[in-house]
Amino acid sequence: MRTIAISNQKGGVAKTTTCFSLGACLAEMQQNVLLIDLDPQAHLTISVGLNPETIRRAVDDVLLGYTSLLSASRESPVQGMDIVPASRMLAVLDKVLYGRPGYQFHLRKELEALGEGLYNFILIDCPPSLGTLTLNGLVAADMLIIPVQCDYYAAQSLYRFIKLVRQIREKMNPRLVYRVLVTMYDRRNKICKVIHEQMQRGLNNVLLNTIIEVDTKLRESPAFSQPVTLYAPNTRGSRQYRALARELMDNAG
Amino acid sequence: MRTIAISNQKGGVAKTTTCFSLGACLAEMQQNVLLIDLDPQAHLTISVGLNPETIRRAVDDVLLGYTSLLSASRESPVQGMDIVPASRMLAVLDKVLYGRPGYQFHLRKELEALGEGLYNFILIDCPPSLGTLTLNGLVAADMLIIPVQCDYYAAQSLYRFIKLVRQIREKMNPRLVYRVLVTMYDRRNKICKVIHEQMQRGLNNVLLNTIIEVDTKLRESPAFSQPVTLYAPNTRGSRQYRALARELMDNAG
Ligand SMILES: Nc1ncnc2c1ncn2[C@@H]1O[C@H](COP(=O)(O)OP(=O)(O)OP(=O)(O)O)[C@@H](O)[C@H]1O
Ligand SMILES: Nc1ncnc2c1ncn2[C@@H]1O[C@H](COP(=O)(O)OP(=O)(O)OP(=O)(O)O)[C@@H](O)[C@H]1O
Ligand SMILES: [Mg+2]
Ligand SMILES: [Mg+2]
Repeated sequence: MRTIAISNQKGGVAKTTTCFSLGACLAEMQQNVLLIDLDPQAHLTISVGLNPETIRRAVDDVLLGYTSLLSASRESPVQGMDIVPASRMLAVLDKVLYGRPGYQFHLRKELEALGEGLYNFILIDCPPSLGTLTLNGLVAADMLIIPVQCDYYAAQSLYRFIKLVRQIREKMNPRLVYRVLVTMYDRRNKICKVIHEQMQRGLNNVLLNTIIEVDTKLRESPAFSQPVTLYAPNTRGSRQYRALARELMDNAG
Repeated sequence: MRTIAISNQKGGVAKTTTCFSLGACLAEMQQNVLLIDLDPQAHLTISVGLNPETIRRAVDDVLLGYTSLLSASRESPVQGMDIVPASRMLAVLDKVLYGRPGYQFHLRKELEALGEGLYNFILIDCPPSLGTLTLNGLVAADMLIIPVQCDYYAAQSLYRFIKLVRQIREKMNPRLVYRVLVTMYDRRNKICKVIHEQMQRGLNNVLLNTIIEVDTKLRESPAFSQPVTLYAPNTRGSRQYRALARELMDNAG
């Protein structure tokens, strides 16, 4: 079983889109996938057609120790892909958990209790911050994918974020491997090319080979509670997320 | 003096871009403007060419009561626009401040101490979360601008965010007026049109008339430490942010 957290403090870089699309592609390749929504905005939960206002068993209950991951998980519209959704209470949890001894290890303990046999991949969507919820994701994962847009602000944040990740790895999760994924790449936009070349020079051994380009089908698909692979199976976005799934399967850590 | 917070829990919706561009347009109209960077990523600070790693007097010191807004403010590359920058320590402050009695009123008290005569507009850039820093911004402001992209996730978060803002207004800042600004509007993208029409029906009395469309010059300008009005004065982004500045001046609250 491989646990992959998808996190970046920078907002709007396609964390949720990557988690949803990659999960669907891995399920297409006969992998059993579990998505975990750690973002209080609950966009991953909304993507599969659930309503965070009315969810009864959610990841919040799991982090508080009231229920297990297995009993909080449920099916999604994609065959072979389950989800542990987020409810509206998750926003409160960020503050409630902070300061309790060992608060950052809650999710990891629950994943260990889940056992290895049920799922091949666990994908964790994180909020655009570095609080208790993201920390739980980074400590529970064995791999971190950092989606990043090729724009000036996102590039500035990336080096800083990687520094923080290294500190977390050193103190709390020595096995964590991180990779950077270029998303929303726009060939028409000359700043993309400049920033991408800078990243290739500065990060060449952690940059994933697959690049995800801009594709409006990716923007449309969540409105139909479908991943892009079901909404528009042959579009560029579907093909590129499938290539990402293959790249991750080939480098099975 | 008018204090405007720019905030949305959803990431990547052009909060920083709006704060920087709007500030520059107001300065062009002979207004004295102060920008305040409440985001630990410090993108507004970076936009004016400052380095958050080496900043000595920053907004963090102001929130802790070590220094005043006036002594932490400094000039920016734009005539008539000053900035109170963020340093790397701001990330820690989010946790340190939480729980101290009255922690959400720190910025408001400092703004009251600043007095009315120095600046016409104060613009506050917030991080993509609803923690202690954003709360300080919402309590200190008399107006809130909520930038939003016309996409499915951002629209879902908007109604939820407005509900939370109303609760904050009721409990802590009854004078707060909020307005929604459509950003990164892409005419080529049919989902934009659909979502925008939905917003016009659901929010018509709080939606600003000005719309900001997609313009790559807005994406390029921060790399040159210039607002779009200096980098590309006649581009669509400059014209539309000037229209926003006029709309706000006309409705001077
Ligand atoms: N490759 C792409 N092409 C076009 N649009 C995309 C692409 N990837 C993501 N998007 C769109 O960009 C917006 C931001 O993506 P998303 O919400 O997944 O980012 P995020 O990092 O999860 O944001 P947050 O920081 O708020 O959690 C969404 O509207 C999404 O549909
Ligand atoms: N109208 C526009 N046209 C094209 N690009 C834009 C526009 N507005 C903003 N951008 C770009 O979109 C990206 C996101 O904008 P920005 O960083 O200002 O959002 P934000 O809401 O401040 O993000 P965060 O949630 O991380 O604070 C940046 O690369 C910015 O240059
Ligand atoms: Mg997200
Ligand atoms: Mg920002």
